[in-house]
Amino acid sequence: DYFFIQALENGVQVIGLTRGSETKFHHLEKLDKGEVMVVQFTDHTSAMKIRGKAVLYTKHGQISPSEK
Amino acid sequence: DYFFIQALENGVQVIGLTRGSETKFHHLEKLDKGEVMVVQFTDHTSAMKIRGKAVLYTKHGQISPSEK
Amino acid sequence: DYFFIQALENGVQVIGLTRGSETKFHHLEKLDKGEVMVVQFTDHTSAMKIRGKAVLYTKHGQISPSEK
Amino acid sequence: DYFFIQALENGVQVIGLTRGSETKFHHLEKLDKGEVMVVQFTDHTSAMKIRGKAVLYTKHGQISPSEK
Amino acid sequence: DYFFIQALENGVQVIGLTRGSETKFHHLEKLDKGEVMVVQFTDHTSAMKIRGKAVLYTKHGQISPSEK
Amino acid sequence: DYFFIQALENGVQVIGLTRGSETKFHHLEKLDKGEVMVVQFTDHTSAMKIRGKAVLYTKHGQISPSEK
Amino acid sequence: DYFFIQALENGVQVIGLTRGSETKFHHLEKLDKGEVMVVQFTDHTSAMKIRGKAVLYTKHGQISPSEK
Amino acid sequence: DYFFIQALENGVQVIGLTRGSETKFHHLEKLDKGEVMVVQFTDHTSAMKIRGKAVLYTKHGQISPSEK
Amino acid sequence: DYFFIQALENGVQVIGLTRGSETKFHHLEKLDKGEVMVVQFTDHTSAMKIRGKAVLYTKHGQISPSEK
Amino acid sequence: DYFFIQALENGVQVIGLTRGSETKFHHLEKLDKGEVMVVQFTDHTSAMKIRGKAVLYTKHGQISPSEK
Amino acid sequence: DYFFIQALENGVQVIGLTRGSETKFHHLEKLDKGEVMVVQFTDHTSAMKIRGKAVLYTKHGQISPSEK
Ligand SMILES: N[C@@H](Cc1c[nH]c2ccccc12)C(=O)O
Ligand SMILES: N[C@@H](Cc1c[nH]c2ccccc12)C(=O)O
Ligand SMILES: N[C@@H](Cc1c[nH]c2ccccc12)C(=O)O
Ligand SMILES: N[C@@H](Cc1c[nH]c2ccccc12)C(=O)O
Ligand SMILES: N[C@@H](Cc1c[nH]c2ccccc12)C(=O)O
Ligand SMILES: N[C@@H](Cc1c[nH]c2ccccc12)C(=O)O
Ligand SMILES: N[C@@H](Cc1c[nH]c2ccccc12)C(=O)O
Ligand SMILES: N[C@@H](Cc1c[nH]c2ccccc12)C(=O)O
Ligand SMILES: N[C@@H](Cc1c[nH]c2ccccc12)C(=O)O
Ligand SMILES: N[C@@H](Cc1c[nH]c2ccccc12)C(=O)O
Ligand SMILES: N[C@@H](Cc1c[nH]c2ccccc12)C(=O)O
Repeated sequence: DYFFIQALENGVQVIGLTRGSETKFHHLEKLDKGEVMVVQFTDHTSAMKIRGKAVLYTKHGQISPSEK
Repeated sequence: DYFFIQALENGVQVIGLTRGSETKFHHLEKLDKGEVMVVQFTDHTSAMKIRGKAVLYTKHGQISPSEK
Repeated sequence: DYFFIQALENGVQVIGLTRGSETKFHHLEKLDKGEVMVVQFTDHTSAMKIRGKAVLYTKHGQISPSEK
Repeated sequence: DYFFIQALENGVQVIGLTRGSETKFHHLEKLDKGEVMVVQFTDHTSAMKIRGKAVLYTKHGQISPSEK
Repeated sequence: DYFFIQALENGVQVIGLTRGSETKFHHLEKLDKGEVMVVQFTDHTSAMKIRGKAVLYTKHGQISPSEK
Repeated sequence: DYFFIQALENGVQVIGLTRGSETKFHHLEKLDKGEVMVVQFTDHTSAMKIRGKAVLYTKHGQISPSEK
Repeated sequence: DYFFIQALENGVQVIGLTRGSETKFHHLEKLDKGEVMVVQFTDHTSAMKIRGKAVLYTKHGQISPSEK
Repeated sequence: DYFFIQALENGVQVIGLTRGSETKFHHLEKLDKGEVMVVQFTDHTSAMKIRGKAVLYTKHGQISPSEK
Repeated sequence: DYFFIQALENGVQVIGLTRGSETKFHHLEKLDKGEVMVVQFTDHTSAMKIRGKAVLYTKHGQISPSEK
Repeated sequence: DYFFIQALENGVQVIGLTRGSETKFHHLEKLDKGEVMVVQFTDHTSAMKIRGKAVLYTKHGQISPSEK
Repeated sequence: DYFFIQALENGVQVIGLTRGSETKFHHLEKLDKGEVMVVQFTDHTSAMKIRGKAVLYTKHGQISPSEK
């Protein structure tokens, strides 16, 4: 399974957190406005964080990070 | 499977509890307002706790921790 | 699979009972008002008990322990 | 899979019957009014009995033991 | 999978028939009025018989043995 | 998977036919009026016959043997 | 999976055809009026023929052989 | 999975084509009017042809070969 | 899984393309008007082409090759 | 799983891209107007491109390449 | 599983990011206006980025990168 992240501004951050006994950032991807990233969970990624103004298209519906 | 946690205030806590014969905190992730965390259950995490004002997007619908 | 427990008062108890030939308490987690716990069944936990005023979000709908 | 038992009175009994060539009680859990128990079938439990006034939340709908 | 038997009178009988080349009764469980039994098919049980006034909650709907 | 047979008269017959290169009767179960039998297909049973006035509760709906 | 054949007249024939490089009849079951047969596909049966006036209850709906 | 072929005239042909690097006829079954054949795909059959006036009951709905 | 091809004219072509590093025609089946062919994907066939006036009955709905 | 490509003009191109560490064209199939191609993903094909005026019948609905 | 990318302008970029402990670009595919690309996740690709004006046809609905 996977979901979609569409950046609504420049500099949106998609961060992968490590699977395993440790939980650290292993990757930070920057998205510019209008770009779409599609991501899976993997052997290396079991949690993620998204910072910045974006829309997430997921099986639980649409989610808008940074909506104040 | 996974679900989404959106922080509605600064300092929301997402805690991972250990899988196995022991049940202890193995990780505490802090979320600031507007950030979204996406989490799975794993070989290391079989229970979680969320503290603070947030919205959870899950297969059982939306849940609002800290709603008084 | 997993389900969600939201505490509606302080001191809600989520108890894990052992899988196997014996059935004993192996863990007791205390939840304060507003906190949400997310739990799976595991190699160690094949039954649970919830005490106190709470809402359970489950695939069979919402359940309210301690509703008198 | 699992289902939920909510006790509507004190002293509700949830009994586990043994899986295998023998069918005997291996455990009896007492529930007080308002408590919720969540149970799975396991390597040790292939049948159960519930005695007392309770509500069962199951995939076949709600069932009320002891409804006279 | 499993289904539920609620006894509507005393002395309802739930009988397990053996899996294998032979078909014999291996267990007879008596239910009193209001009691609920939850049963699975197992390595030992591939057929069952229910005698007496009861309601069965199943994936094919509700069934009422002994309805004259 | 399994289905339910409710006898509407005495002497309803539920017959198991052998799985394998041979097709013979290996068991004949008699049901009296009001009794319910629940049956699976197994390593030994790959076909069945039902004789007499009964109602079958199945995933394809209700079937009434012996309806003239 | 399985389906149901209800005979609407005497002498309905349910024929099993062999699985494998050869396709021959390996069994012919006669049904009398009102009888119901329940059949699976197996290691030995990968095709079947039904002759005579009957109703088939299947996942694709009801089918009536011999309807002129 | 399987589907049903009902012959609407005499001499309907159900042909099995070989699975593998070769594609040849390995069997031709003749159906007379009113007969129903039920067929699976197998280790030996990965394609089929139906000639003559018939109705096919399938998961994609009903299909009528030879409808001019 | 499989789908159905019904020829609406003589000489409809159903072509199997090879699975593997090469993509060549391995079989060409001719259908005459009214004939129905049922096909699977296999170890040998991972793509197909249909030429001529036909109706395809598929899980994505009905498709009409050669519709000008 | 598979999907369908119907060419709406001559010279529609269906291109298979290699699975693995390299991403190159391994096959280019030309379709003439009215022809239908049915394709799977395979050990050799993990991405595809379609050029030209066509209709794609897919589980996400209908898609029209080259629609200006 | 897979999804579809239709380019609405020339020079749309579909980028594959590496599966594993490293996250780098391993491939960049350029799409011209009207072209459709169909992509899977693979042993080599666990995340993707799309830049430029396009429509994505996915199981979560339609997504439009670069929509300002
Ligand atoms: N390293 C942790 C990451 C994680 C997944 N889900 C979590 C929930 C809470 C805290 C941490 C996590 C793990 O693999 O288990
Ligand atoms: N260590 C426990 C954590 C746990 C999971 N589900 C629970 C329910 C109740 C109490 C503890 C738990 C386990 O893996 O089983
Ligand atoms: N130790 C028991 C716990 C249990 C699970 N389901 C139950 C139902 C009734 C009583 C006990 C149980 C077991 O693993 O089987
Ligand atoms: N020991 C029995 C328990 C049981 C399960 N389902 C039953 C139905 C009827 C009677 C007994 C049972 C078994 O494992 O098979
Ligand atoms: N011993 C039989 C029990 C049985 C299951 N389904 C049946 C149907 C009819 C008669 C007997 C049975 C078996 O395991 O196969
Ligand atoms: N011995 C046969 C029984 C059978 C199953 N399905 C059938 C359909 C027709 C005739 C016989 C059968 C078999 O296992 O295959
Ligand atoms: N012996 C054939 C029987 C068969 C199954 N499906 C068919 C379709 C057509 C003709 C024969 C068959 C086989 O196992 O494959
Ligand atoms: N021998 C071919 C039969 C076949 C199946 N599907 C097809 C589609 C087209 C042509 C032939 C076929 C195979 O097993 O693959
Ligand atoms: N030989 C190719 C056939 C193929 C399947 N899907 C395709 C899509 C495009 C081009 C060729 C193909 C393969 O097995 O992979
Ligand atoms: N060779 C690549 C092809 C590919 C699949 N999905 C992609 C998405 C983007 C770019 C390339 C690809 C792979 O197997 O992984
Ligand atoms: N190399 C990373 C790529 C990745 C997948 N999902 C992600 C989410 C966030 C960041 C990176 C990723 C991995 O396979 O796990």
